[in-house]
This record gives sequence, C-alpha cells and structure tokens, in this order.
Amino acid sequence: MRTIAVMNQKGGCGKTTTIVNLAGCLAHEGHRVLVVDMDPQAHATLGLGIDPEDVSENIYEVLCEEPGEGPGLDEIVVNASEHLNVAPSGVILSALEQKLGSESSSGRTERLAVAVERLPKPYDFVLIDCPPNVGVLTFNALRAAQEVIIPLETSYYAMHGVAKLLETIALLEDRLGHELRVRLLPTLFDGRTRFAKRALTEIRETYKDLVFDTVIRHNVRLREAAQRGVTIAKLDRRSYGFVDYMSLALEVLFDEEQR
Amino acid sequence: MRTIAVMNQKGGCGKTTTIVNLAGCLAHEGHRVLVVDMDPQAHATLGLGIDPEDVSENIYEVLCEEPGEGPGLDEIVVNASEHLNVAPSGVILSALEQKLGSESSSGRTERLAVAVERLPKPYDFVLIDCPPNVGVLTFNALRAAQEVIIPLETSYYAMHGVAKLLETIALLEDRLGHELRVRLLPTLFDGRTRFAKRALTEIRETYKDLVFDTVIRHNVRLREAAQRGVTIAKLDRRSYGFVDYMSLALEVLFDEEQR
Ligand SMILES: Nc1ncnc2c1ncn2[C@@H]1O[C@H](COP(=O)(O)OP(=O)(O)OP(=O)(O)O)[C@@H](O)[C@H]1O
Ligand SMILES: Nc1ncnc2c1ncn2[C@@H]1O[C@H](COP(=O)(O)OP(=O)(O)OP(=O)(O)O)[C@@H](O)[C@H]1O
Ligand SMILES: [Mg+2]
Ligand SMILES: [Mg+2]
Repeated sequence: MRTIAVMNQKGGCGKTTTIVNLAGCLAHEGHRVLVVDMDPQAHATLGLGIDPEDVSENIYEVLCEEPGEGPGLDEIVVNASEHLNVAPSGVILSALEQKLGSESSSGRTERLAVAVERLPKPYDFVLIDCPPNVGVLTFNALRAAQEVIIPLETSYYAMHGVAKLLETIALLEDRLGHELRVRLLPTLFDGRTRFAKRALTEIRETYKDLVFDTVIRHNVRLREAAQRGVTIAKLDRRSYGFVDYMSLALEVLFDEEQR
Repeated sequence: MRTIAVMNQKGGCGKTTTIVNLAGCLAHEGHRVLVVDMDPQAHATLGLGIDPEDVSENIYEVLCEEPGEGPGLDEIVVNASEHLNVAPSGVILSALEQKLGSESSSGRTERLAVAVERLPKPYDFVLIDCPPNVGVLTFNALRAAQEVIIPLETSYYAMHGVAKLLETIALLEDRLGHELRVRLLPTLFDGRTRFAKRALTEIRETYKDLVFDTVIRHNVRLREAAQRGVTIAKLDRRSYGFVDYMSLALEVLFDEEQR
C-alpha cells in the first residue's frame, strides 16, 4: 500500500482536482483506492459525488479521539465508485485544527498515521487531500504519507512559494525520521500563452527531476466532472483531462517499479 | 476612509489579484490607498513589488503585542507607487495564528481594527488581503472592515462554499454588532466556455444584487503584472485586466455615493 499526500499552501493550484482524478484513473486501471479528505471545505468528498451534509460520521470522529476510542477509518468510509472509496470530510474538521492545535500532546500530528496503519481492508493506494495551509491537518497528512505530490500552477505567486515549501517538508522529515518522496506536478497549464511556456521551462530548469514528466493542461471537462461529482475517467475518456491524469497515474505506477 | 476586506476560504479565486489591481486602479484615479497584507504567503506584498524578506518590520510586529506596545501600522508601511502604500506581511504571520489562537483574550480578533483606527495618515481606502481559510487572521480583517468583497471563481467548488461563507459572515456581524456590506465579484471568467457562462448566470440568479455588475475576465496580462510586481494600471492600460479592474474601482466609488 502506498500513501500519497497532495499538498500546497497556495490556494487553487489543483490539489483536489488531482486527488479526485488520479484516484479515478488508478481505480479505472483496477487498483483499489481510498481517498482521505483532510480539507474542511470537503471538496474531494463533493468531487466524488458525496454530499458532506448527508454523511453521519466523517474523518473528524476518527481523529478527534485518541486512537482506538473513536471509530476506525474503515468504519466511516463511503463507496464512490468501483475500486474507489472515500473517507469524507466536513466543516467540523476545522474544529480539529483548534482542538489538536492547543493540545501539547506529541501524538496530535500522528492521529491520521495511526488510523491509516490500522486500516484492515487492503488498499493499493491511499490519497490524502489537504487544505491550502500548513497546519495540524496538513502535518497529519504528511506524517501518514511516504510520498508527496505538490501541484504547481504555472504562475508567479505559486512558483514563489515552492522553495519555502520544500524547506518546510525537509524540516518535517528530520523531525519525523522518515523519508518523504516529493515531486512537483505542473497544473492548469495553458499552452497557448508564452507566459505559461516560459514558466514551465523555469520550473523544469529549477527543480529538474523533482518534476513529473506529465503536465496537466487547462481543460474545462475537468470542471464539468467536478460539478457532476464524477472523475474524468467516468465523464470523458477522450478529453485532455483524462489523457493527462492517466499519464500521471502511469508515471506514479511506473515509479513503484523503480523503487 | 473606507476599509474593505477581500476574503474567501476557497483558494486561488483571485483575492490577491483583486487587492493589488483594485488598489492600483483607485490610486491611478488619485485616491490614497493602503493595502494591508494579512496572508503569511505575502503575495499582495510581492505583487506590489516588495520582497517580504527585505522588510525589517511587518504586520506581525504591529499585531503580536497589545495595542500601543508594538509599532503602529504607519510605522511599518512601505511605499509601492504613487498614492499606494503597503503594510507588508511575511511567513512569521502564521505564528500569530497560533499565538492569538490560544489566547483567550477577547481582544485577539480586534488587534487589526484598533491598529487601523490609530492610523494618523489619512487614507481614502484600506484594502485587506486574507489567507485562504477562516481563522484568527481573517477574523481580524473582518472586524477591521465595513465592507467585504468575496471573489468567486465560476466553478463548482467555489460556488458550493459561498452560501456557508455568507452564513459565517452573518454570524460574525451579530457578534461584532456592526454591519458588513458584502458583495460577490465573479473572477477568472472564461467567456469562451458554455460552462463559465452557465455558472455566471447561476451566480446572478442566486445572489442577485449581492453581485457586482463587473466581471473579471481571465487575462494573462494580470499574471504578467504579478510577476513584475506592478499593478495592471501600470503594466497595460489597454488590457482586459485593466478595463475590468477599473470598472470595479468605479463601481466601488459610485457605491459610496449611494450610501
Ligand atoms: N487542469 C484544470 N483545468 C481546468 N480547471 C481546473 C484544472 N485543475 C483545477 N481546475 C479548476 O480550478 C479550480 C481550482 O482547483 P482545485 O479546487 O482542485 O484546487 P485546490 O488546490 O484543491 O484549491 P484549494 O486550495 O481551495 O483546496 C477549481 O475550480 C477546478 O475545477
Ligand atoms: N483574471 C485573471 N486572469 C488570469 N489569471 C488570474 C486572474 N486572477 C487571478 N489569476 C491568477 O490565478 C492565480 C490565483 O490568483 P490569486 O493568487 O490572486 O488568488 P488568491 O485567492 O489570492 O489565492 P490564495 O488562496 O492562495 O490566496 C494566480 O496565479 C493569479 O495570477
Ligand atoms: Mg482543494
Ligand atoms: Mg492570495
């Protein structure tokens, strides 16, 4: 089982779109996937067709108690489609940020890691969506993961923050005592503008083999899929969105063989 | 003096781009503007051509002490261009979230409001940029402001969260005891797609006169301006970006006469 966190403090860079559609493409290829939604906005939950208000228990119940006291991760899971389950989130999750934030206990950033370890059902992939900040929820995701995908929009603000983000992750690795395999994924790429092409060249020159070969192009079908609560693999397998996220899925799968 | 907060928990919807370019257009028309950057990412600071690492004191020093103990807002201000000053931010500001978050003092969300009241220099507008979450920093901005602009990207995830956001602001108004004039600004609009046109129609039908007449179109010149650290008013007054943000500035100015 591989656990991958998708995070970036920069808002709107395609974290949720990457989680939902990478999950969709891996499941389409027959791999069993669990999406864990650690964002109180619950957009990954919504993007997989589940209304957060309809869910009786969500990830908050699993994480707000000491391990073993609340429900297990598998007890709150909802099926989204074939081979694809979701541990849903909700607005209440932002209360966890305050609750765990003020506790001094060292275990406050390990709650999700322990919950993922205790999962009885064998998944091939656990994909964790993060909110656009670096707080207790994102630290829980990074502790539970062995790999990190940082979606990086080809824009000045997004590119400016990456160096500092990589520093934050490296500091965390020292404290965690475990390696995190970090890679950058260019997203929302609009190949028609020189601006975006120049930005992509700069990203590849600066971060070299930290960057995926795959580039996610701007594609309106990805927005339509989100609105219908389905992955791009279900909505339209002739769209750029599907081609790009399938290419990412294959790169992630191929990467395993290199390990 | 009018104080306007630009906020939305949804990431990447154009908060910083709106702050920088609305400020640029108001200053271009001769109004004296102060931009207050309440986002630890410091993108509004960067977008106005100031490197956060070069600044000796930023908004953190003003807010981390009780009012009157640290420097005043006017003491940390940096000039960006004619009629346009910035109270810069930096990474350290995220420490304020923890520091004020754990204090029980009732004044912890009033620090910015008090600092703005004490400003000696007469500004016509104070524009406050917010991070993509609803925490202590955003509450400080809402307490200091009388008006709120919510940038709303024409997309499913962005539109889903707005109703809850308006609820959060209404609850805050009760606790604050002061009215907040809230308006929605459609941003990143790509008129070429039916998807965006349908979304815009839905926004206008649902939120009626809460929505500005102005729609900010997707325009690569706005990204180029951000990269050069200048406002669109300085970079290109023939671009859609300038036309749209100037239209917003005039709508904001005209609105004053209606008050
Ligand atoms: N490749 C793409 N093509 C077109 N639209 C996209 C693409 N990727 C994402 N989007 C759209 O851009 C917006 C931002 O994407 P998304 O919500 O996935 O980002 P995020 O990083 O998860 O945001 P947040 O910081 O709020 O969590 C959404 O409206 C989404 O539908
Ligand atoms: N009208 C527009 N046309 C083209 N690009 C835009 C437009 N508005 C914003 N952008 C770009 O989209 C990205 C997101 O915008 P911006 O950073 O202003 O959003 P934000 O809400 O401040 O993000 P965050 O949630 O991280 O604070 C930036 O790269 C910006 O340059
Ligand atoms: Mg998201
Ligand atoms: Mg911003």
